[in-house]
Amino acid sequence: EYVVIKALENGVTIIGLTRGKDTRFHHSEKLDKGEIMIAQFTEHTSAIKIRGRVEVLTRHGRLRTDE
Amino acid sequence: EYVVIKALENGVTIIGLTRGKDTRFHHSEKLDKGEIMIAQFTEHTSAIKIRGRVEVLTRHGRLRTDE
Amino acid sequence: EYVVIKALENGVTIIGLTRGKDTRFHHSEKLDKGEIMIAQFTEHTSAIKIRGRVEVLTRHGRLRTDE
Amino acid sequence: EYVVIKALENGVTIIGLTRGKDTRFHHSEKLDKGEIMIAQFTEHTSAIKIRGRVEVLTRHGRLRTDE
Amino acid sequence: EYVVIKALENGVTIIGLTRGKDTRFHHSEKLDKGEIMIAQFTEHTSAIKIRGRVEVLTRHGRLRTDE
Amino acid sequence: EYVVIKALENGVTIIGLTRGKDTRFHHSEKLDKGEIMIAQFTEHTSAIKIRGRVEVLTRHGRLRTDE
Amino acid sequence: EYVVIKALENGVTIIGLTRGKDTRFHHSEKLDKGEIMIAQFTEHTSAIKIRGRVEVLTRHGRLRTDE
Amino acid sequence: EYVVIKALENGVTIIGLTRGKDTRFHHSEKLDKGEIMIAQFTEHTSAIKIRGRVEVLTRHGRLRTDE
Amino acid sequence: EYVVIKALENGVTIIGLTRGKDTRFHHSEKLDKGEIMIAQFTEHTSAIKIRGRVEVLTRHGRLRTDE
Amino acid sequence: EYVVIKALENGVTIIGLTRGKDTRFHHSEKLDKGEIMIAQFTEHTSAIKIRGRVEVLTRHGRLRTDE
Amino acid sequence: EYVVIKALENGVTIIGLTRGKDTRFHHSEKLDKGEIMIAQFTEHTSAIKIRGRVEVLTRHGRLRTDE
Ligand SMILES: N[C@@H](Cc1c[nH]c2ccccc12)C(=O)O
Ligand SMILES: N[C@@H](Cc1c[nH]c2ccccc12)C(=O)O
Ligand SMILES: N[C@@H](Cc1c[nH]c2ccccc12)C(=O)O
Ligand SMILES: N[C@@H](Cc1c[nH]c2ccccc12)C(=O)O
Ligand SMILES: N[C@@H](Cc1c[nH]c2ccccc12)C(=O)O
Ligand SMILES: N[C@@H](Cc1c[nH]c2ccccc12)C(=O)O
Ligand SMILES: N[C@@H](Cc1c[nH]c2ccccc12)C(=O)O
Ligand SMILES: N[C@@H](Cc1c[nH]c2ccccc12)C(=O)O
Ligand SMILES: N[C@@H](Cc1c[nH]c2ccccc12)C(=O)O
Ligand SMILES: N[C@@H](Cc1c[nH]c2ccccc12)C(=O)O
Ligand SMILES: N[C@@H](Cc1c[nH]c2ccccc12)C(=O)O
Repeated sequence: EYVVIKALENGVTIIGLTRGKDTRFHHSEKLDKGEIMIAQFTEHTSAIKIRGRVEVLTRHGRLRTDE
Repeated sequence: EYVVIKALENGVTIIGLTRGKDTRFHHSEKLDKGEIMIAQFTEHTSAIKIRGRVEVLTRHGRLRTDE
Repeated sequence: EYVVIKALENGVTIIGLTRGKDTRFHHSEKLDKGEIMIAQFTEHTSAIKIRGRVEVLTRHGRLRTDE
Repeated sequence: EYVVIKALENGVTIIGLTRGKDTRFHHSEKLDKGEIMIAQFTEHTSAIKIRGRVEVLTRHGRLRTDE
Repeated sequence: EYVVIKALENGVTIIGLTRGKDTRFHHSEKLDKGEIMIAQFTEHTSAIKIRGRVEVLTRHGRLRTDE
Repeated sequence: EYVVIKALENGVTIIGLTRGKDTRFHHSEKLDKGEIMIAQFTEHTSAIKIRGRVEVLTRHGRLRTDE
Repeated sequence: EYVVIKALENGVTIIGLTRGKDTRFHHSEKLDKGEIMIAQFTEHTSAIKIRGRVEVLTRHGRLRTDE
Repeated sequence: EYVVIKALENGVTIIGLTRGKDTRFHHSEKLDKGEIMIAQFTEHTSAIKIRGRVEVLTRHGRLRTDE
Repeated sequence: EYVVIKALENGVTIIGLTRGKDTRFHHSEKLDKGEIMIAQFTEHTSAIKIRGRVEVLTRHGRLRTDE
Repeated sequence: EYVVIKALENGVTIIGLTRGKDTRFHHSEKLDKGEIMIAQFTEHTSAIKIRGRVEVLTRHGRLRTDE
Repeated sequence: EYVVIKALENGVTIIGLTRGKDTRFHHSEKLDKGEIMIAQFTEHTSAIKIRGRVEVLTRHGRLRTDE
């Protein structure tokens, strides 16, 4: 299971939250405008948080965050 | 299985409720306007509660909470 | 397997009924207007009862209870 | 596998029938108008009987019992 | 796997036929007009016979028996 | 896996053929007009033969035998 | 996995071919006009041959043999 | 997994090719016009070759060979 | 998983490439115009190469090579 | 899981990249115009690189590289 | 599970990020204009980052990065 994230501006952050009892940030990936990240849910990542303007493709549809 | 939550205002709260006999809050994640959280159901999370104005994408469709 | 419940008024109650020979209430979650609960069926929850005005998204379609 | 039942009047009854060689009623849940029950088939419930006016959502479609 | 049966008249009968080498009736459930039965195929039920006027919802479509 | 058979006349016969090296009739169920039989394929039934005027619902579509 | 065969004339033959290294006829079922056979692929049947005018419903669509 | 082959002329040949390191013909079935063969892929058959004018129904669509 | 290949000219070649570390031709099947080959991917075949004018039906759509 | 590649010019190259910690080329297949390669992902191939003008059919849609 | 990436300019980079507690770049593949890479998620790759102008086909839809 993965999601597709396209950065619409510089400085977009894709944050992986830990799986398990505890919920904290285990990785943060910076994207510049036009860069794409395709990220799975994994043994270590059970939630993903996104900061900045993006277009996201998921199993349940597309979403844009336009400011 | 995951849901996609886009905050439509500052101070949105995504709350994870524990799986098992007991139902309590194990984590609460704050989102500011435009931030996105993509959260799975997991070994520890069998229900999710959302406070604040959001757009939610789920397997069963989209939902917005507009005040 | 989960359902999505959006409260259309204050004081909505989402009740989890126990799985097994015996059927009783094991948890009741209060929602205020605009709050959303996304709840799975689990090892402990095999039926969900909802009181109050809601919009519900399920695998079999949407339902609203408007008074 | 679950079904969604919305009561269209007071005094609706949702009855669980036992799984196994023997078929009898193991639980009966009363719903008032506007209340919703989302009930799974389980280890103990292999048939569900509904009395009263309802709207039902199932995998095979919607059904209303209007008198 | 289940089917949904809505009685269109009083005295409708839903009959469960036994699974296995032998085929006989193991249970017969009476429905009055407007009552609904949602019945699974099970370890003990591999065929269902219906007498009386009904509307049936199945995976393969709807059927009515109108006299 | 099941099929849905609605009798369009009296004296319809639903025949179960045995699974295995040998193919013979193990059960024959009589249906009168308006009666419905919903029959699975099982450990003992790998083919079903139908005599008389019926409407049949299967995974691959509907069929009527009108004389 | 099954196919649905409706005889459009008398004397239609449904032939089961053996599964395994060897391919031979293990059973032949005669159908008269209007009769229906619903036959699975099984441990003993890996091919089915049909002689005579029929309408066939399969997972990949319908077919008629009209002379 | 099966395919449906309808002969559009006499003398159509359905050939089963062996599964494994070696690829050779293990069976050839003759069809006359209007006859239908429904053949699975099996432990012994991993390819099927067809000679003569046919209509074929497969998971990926229909095909006719008209000369 | 299989593909359907219809030869649009004489001398079409269907080549099976070996599964494993090494990739070489293990079988080549000649098709004349109008002949059809339906070939699976197998323990020994993880790629298929086609030379000559064909129509191919696959899970992802149809393709023709017209010169 | 496979993809379908049709060469639109001579000298097209289909390259298999190794599965595992290390990513290198393990096989390169040359296609001439009109030739088709249908290639699976396998124990040894977890990425495929294509050079030259092609039409590609994949589970997620078609793609052409026209220069 | 794979994604399809078509380079729309020279110097496109497809980066594989490691699966596991640690997230770092394990491989970077250069694509020139018109080249296509079809890459799976694997035991070693749980996220893919793309730099440069591309068209991407995924299970959740297409995306282009046009600058
Ligand atoms: N090492 C991480 C890589 C990763 C996958 N999805 C992510 C989402 C966000 C951040 C990192 C990731 C993991 O396997 O889980
Ligand atoms: N550590 C949490 C992370 C999480 C997943 N989904 C959530 C929803 C709400 C809050 C936290 C979460 C877990 O694995 O369950
Ligand atoms: N602890 C509960 C949480 C829960 C899930 N779904 C629910 C529905 C209603 C009330 C509580 C719940 C459980 O795992 O079952
Ligand atoms: N304890 C019951 C709860 C239940 C599920 N579905 C039902 C339908 C009707 C009545 C009760 C139920 C069970 O697990 O089976
Ligand atoms: N005890 C029965 C209940 C039942 C399920 N489906 C039915 C259909 C008809 C009659 C009874 C039933 C069983 O588990 O099989
Ligand atoms: N005892 C039979 C009941 C049955 C199921 N499907 C049928 C079709 C025809 C006749 C009988 C049946 C069995 O389990 O197989
Ligand atoms: N005894 C046969 C019955 C059968 C199933 N499908 C068939 C098709 C043709 C002829 C016979 C059959 C078997 O189990 O295989
Ligand atoms: N005995 C053969 C029967 C068969 C199935 N599919 C076929 C296709 C062609 C020829 C024969 C067959 C087998 O089990 O494989
Ligand atoms: N013996 C081969 C037959 C085969 C299947 N698919 C093919 C494609 C091309 C050539 C041969 C084949 C095998 O089992 O793999
Ligand atoms: N021997 C290779 C054959 C192959 C399959 N898919 C490919 C794609 C490109 C190159 C070679 C291949 C393997 O099994 O993996
Ligand atoms: N050796 C790598 C090949 C690979 C697959 N997908 C990728 C995506 C990006 C970079 C490399 C790859 C692996 O098996 O994981």
